[in-house]
Amino acid sequence: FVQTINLRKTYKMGSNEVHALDGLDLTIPSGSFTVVMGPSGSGKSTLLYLVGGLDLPTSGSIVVDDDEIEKMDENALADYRRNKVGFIFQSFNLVANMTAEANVAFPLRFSGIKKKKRIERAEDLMEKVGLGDRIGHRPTELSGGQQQRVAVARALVNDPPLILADEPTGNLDTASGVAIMTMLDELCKAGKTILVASHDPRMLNYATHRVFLMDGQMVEEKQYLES
Amino acid sequence: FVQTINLRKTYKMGSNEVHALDGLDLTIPSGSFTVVMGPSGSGKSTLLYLVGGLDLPTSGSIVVDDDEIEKMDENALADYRRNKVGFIFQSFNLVANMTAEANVAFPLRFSGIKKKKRIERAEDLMEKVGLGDRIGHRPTELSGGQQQRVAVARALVNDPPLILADEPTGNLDTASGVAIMTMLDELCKAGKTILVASHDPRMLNYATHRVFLMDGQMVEEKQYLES
Ligand SMILES: Nc1ncnc2c1ncn2[C@@H]1O[C@H](COP(=O)(O)OP(=O)(O)OP(=O)(O)O)[C@@H](O)[C@H]1O
Ligand SMILES: Nc1ncnc2c1ncn2[C@@H]1O[C@H](COP(=O)(O)OP(=O)(O)OP(=O)(O)O)[C@@H](O)[C@H]1O
Ligand SMILES: [Mg+2]
Ligand SMILES: [Mg+2]
Repeated sequence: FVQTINLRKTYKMGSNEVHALDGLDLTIPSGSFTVVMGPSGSGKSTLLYLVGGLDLPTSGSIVVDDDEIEKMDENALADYRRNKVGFIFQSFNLVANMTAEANVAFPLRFSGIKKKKRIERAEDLMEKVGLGDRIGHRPTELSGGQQQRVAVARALVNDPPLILADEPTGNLDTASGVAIMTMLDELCKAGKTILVASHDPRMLNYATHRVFLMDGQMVEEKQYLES
Repeated sequence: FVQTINLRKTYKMGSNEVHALDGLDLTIPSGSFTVVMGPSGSGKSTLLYLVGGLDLPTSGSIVVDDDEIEKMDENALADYRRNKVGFIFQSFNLVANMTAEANVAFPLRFSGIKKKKRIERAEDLMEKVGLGDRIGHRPTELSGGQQQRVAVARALVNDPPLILADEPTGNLDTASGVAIMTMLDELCKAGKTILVASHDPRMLNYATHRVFLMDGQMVEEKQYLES
């Protein structure tokens, strides 16, 4: 389903270069629950941004089904992001002046679904993440973990085949975290492909595949555990 | 050091009322490492905002040393926030158009310390949180966990007697998380009072006191564990 070939992302800082991804060859099988772990700054979010079509690599390719993402034009990329991917951001990226419900319904606006149905679907997902009683709250009127759960619901509303989750449980207590992991697990069993970047070791309980990153490169689990 | 007396914070949402804090009687001893745990939405951040003088209660009092925070005028409150408290925000709240180093040095601007010394102190703290090589990066040029560590460094630069940490390890891998907890522990042993809101059970290893919140009220550990 997803394959990266010698994937590189380099940032220039004055005369310095930061190799956020440093030649990554990675295969994420269709229908897998792939967990990416690694130290803070090792390149997890960068990998997810590239796979999600939110940024372009410095070099190398990203193949999703039969499409080479890095070769797409802006329209094809926007289409890919909108229809193929559900992205849960590490810092949520909710729209401040819309209610939680409107935030969740937002990705459906080009779907052709009638407004009444869009609201129903959004409310349904908010219920599933335990926020049925917070529908009318704006992001600043929600706790950190509640904002995180709104971000999760929003990523799922379009029923995308590929879900990219960047630290989806970082602000959640044990019970709320397990609820989210269970949700992702059920989506995987229903045929979706899940790629999660996480520091939460409990996420490995649901993983069908594991990837370990250090300094923008893939390493063996042994190497990662010894670090 | 810190005591709350029948502390309440209520938000009005149309005809609804959200009781974020619902009558809290809490004592945080001077020099303690107090950890506040509880489900997402239980009131942890709200408690920290009130103790940190970032918001006023609906009713009840907050006594810090001999001052009743809720009775202070704007100037006294600003003074309290600037000199008495180091706050690590759950969503970091870094200034986007300043470098990491400038963000860390910012609380020192009214301290009377010369610029060269302010920069030295900021660089020193960035080193301590493992970001010596990220000094010139702006927040958007940092990973989520790196931003979190900048927020930690900034809260400590003024050497405040009371440190309020809201989920300080939520975006960190095991090693980085332990480094932060160890730092807070050393500050506690040096005489500071630490109040941490955290979902990370490892934080309890450092706690001298534990507080469990559910629905804005204090509960017994047993009640919290059964939830
Ligand atoms: N401005 C606001 N208006 C209305 N409700 C609010 C507002 N701010 C917070 N709340 C509500 O108050 C409750 C407590 O929020 P708080 O941020 O203190 O929770 P928390 O324990 O820090 O949660 P988390 O673990 O998710 O960070 C939540 O249920 C939240 O929805
Ligand atoms: N715009 C940028 N300019 C320069 N360097 C950047 C930029 N964005 C990210 N970096 C650097 O690239 C590296 C990888 O960042 P990334 O966000 O992918 O890490 P991460 O594994 O997600 O970390 P975390 O666990 O802390 O979220 C980091 O060292 C970071 O400082
Ligand atoms: Mg990240
Ligand atoms: Mg909170």
